[in-house]
Amino acid sequence: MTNIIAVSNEKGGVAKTTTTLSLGAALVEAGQRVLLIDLDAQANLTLALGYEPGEADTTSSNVLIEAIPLMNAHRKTDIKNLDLIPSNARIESAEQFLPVRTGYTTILRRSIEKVKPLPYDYILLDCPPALGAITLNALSAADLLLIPTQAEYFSAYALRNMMGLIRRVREESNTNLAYRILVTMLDRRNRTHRNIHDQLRSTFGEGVFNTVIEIDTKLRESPIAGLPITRYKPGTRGAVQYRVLAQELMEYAKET
Amino acid sequence: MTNIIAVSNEKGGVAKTTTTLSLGAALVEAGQRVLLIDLDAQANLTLALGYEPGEADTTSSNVLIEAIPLMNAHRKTDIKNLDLIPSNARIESAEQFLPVRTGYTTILRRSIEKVKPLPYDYILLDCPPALGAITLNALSAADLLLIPTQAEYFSAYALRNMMGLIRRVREESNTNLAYRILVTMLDRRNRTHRNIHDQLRSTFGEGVFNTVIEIDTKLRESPIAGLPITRYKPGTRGAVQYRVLAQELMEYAKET
Ligand SMILES: Nc1ncnc2c1ncn2[C@@H]1O[C@H](COP(=O)(O)OP(=O)(O)OP(=O)(O)O)[C@@H](O)[C@H]1O
Ligand SMILES: Nc1ncnc2c1ncn2[C@@H]1O[C@H](COP(=O)(O)OP(=O)(O)OP(=O)(O)O)[C@@H](O)[C@H]1O
Ligand SMILES: [Mg+2]
Ligand SMILES: [Mg+2]
Repeated sequence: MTNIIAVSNEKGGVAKTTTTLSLGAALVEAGQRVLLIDLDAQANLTLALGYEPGEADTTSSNVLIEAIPLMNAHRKTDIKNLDLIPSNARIESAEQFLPVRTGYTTILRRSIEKVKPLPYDYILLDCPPALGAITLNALSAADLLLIPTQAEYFSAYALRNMMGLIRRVREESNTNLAYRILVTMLDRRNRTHRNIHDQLRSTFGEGVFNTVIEIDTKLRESPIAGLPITRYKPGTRGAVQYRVLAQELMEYAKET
Repeated sequence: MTNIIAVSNEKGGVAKTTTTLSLGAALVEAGQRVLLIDLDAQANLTLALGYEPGEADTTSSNVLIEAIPLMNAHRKTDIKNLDLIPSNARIESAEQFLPVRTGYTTILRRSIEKVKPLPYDYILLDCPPALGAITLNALSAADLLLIPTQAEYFSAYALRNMMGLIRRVREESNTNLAYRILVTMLDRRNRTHRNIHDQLRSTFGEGVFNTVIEIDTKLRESPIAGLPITRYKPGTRGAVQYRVLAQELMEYAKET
């Protein structure tokens, strides 16, 4: 049974890519087989693994727009059991071309379902900062929506639109879509961060992961080295916290 | 002569909205008449001025999609000489509907040109974190593209795509489009920030504003109060730095 997790938030800069990469690497360390799919035109996930996005010939946009088989676009990374489907700027055109097709929101899900057997325990989907056709494909394919959220006003406000979208996706294409909020980039010394963090927990209760990811500048450095944090600085706070998140997620996956 | 400034960066969370609002408010303090146009489906600029995005009846999406006259969508804010054209989630559909029309990239420019005389010294355009149809409209309408950039790897990398887009817009619809990079959210104590800041200045030289905006938590608080930083905490570092930026921009506008 493969767990498919969409990492999405319309708000920009909340650590979607950092979470997809770090969590994926931590799951691999815990013995899981993981596929990361970069669905963002910025291709930051592809870049953070040391690839030059412009050079990738088969990418996630080929899977979405030209329906090439999913596994034709995957590549092995330097990390055993961590595979990647890269992205490049061409996927931006999916926002324009996909919505005219009937059933366009389930293109990704159907391409994943065609792979039998699926050689992964987890598939993580890094989404762009928008709630368009690409993100809809991710939410329709996902078992769980992981919503990285900064403890700041604009980011907390973005949850309102996201809850509306979850309801719509559950009605139209994915009845069992669950969600969990992950508080990211937290500075415990900051009063605004503390206040909004408290508000998120009281508003969403169980809907917020217990694990919190705090500010750690090593997470800014690791993409420069083309390595996930678990390889770049294995003992740093960010690496430890993403490992704790991986444990919490595996517990969650067992229970559901 | 009205100066039209697009505030854009594909990278999310680099202070596009914070810059549009703070710079706009600082220009008004310096005696300028300013119109802010919210072009983002998140409507954070609308929210930060104390409006509820869902309640706005005529918005920027009416201007772009239904070609209603620009001034039908504007409203006065509590701050004299600072007007707003609000946004809401409906503008997201512009990414799908606009590109099928010929000349779709100049819809915004043409709607601004129809207003005679234009009662503003500056128009600031807050863009979504994407390089799609909405951002193309903003770049085609602008005299200057202001690119808020964090001194971090993904944000610096995003400049590569942006430079390509500037070349394309200059060839297709706006020969004189100029750009300036604004370094935002800088933490001078952080080594990665210092290194990447130095690299940006040596790579782009004159293309980077002298003014730098440093990290200031009061900038996180002011949207909660529905006020720009110049009204919320007039003496704080963020307010001072955005006033210095306003001066530098007015100097630039005089010379060009
Ligand atoms: N816990 C952390 N501590 C410090 N910096 C962080 C942390 N998490 C992420 N960052 C940095 O913050 C910036 C934003 O993170 P990231 O790019 O992963 O967010 P995103 O949500 O994927 O952005 P986008 O909306 O552009 O896709 C990056 O420069 C990243 O290196
Ligand atoms: N100089 C600063 N110091 C501290 N916090 C800041 C600063 N500038 C912006 N912020 C905060 O950082 C977050 C990101 O800023 P903002 O939302 O303006 O970026 P954006 O580029 O408009 O994001 P998006 O890509 O989602 O539109 C916000 O929570 C904002 O309050
Ligand atoms: Mg990202
Ligand atoms: Mg914004």
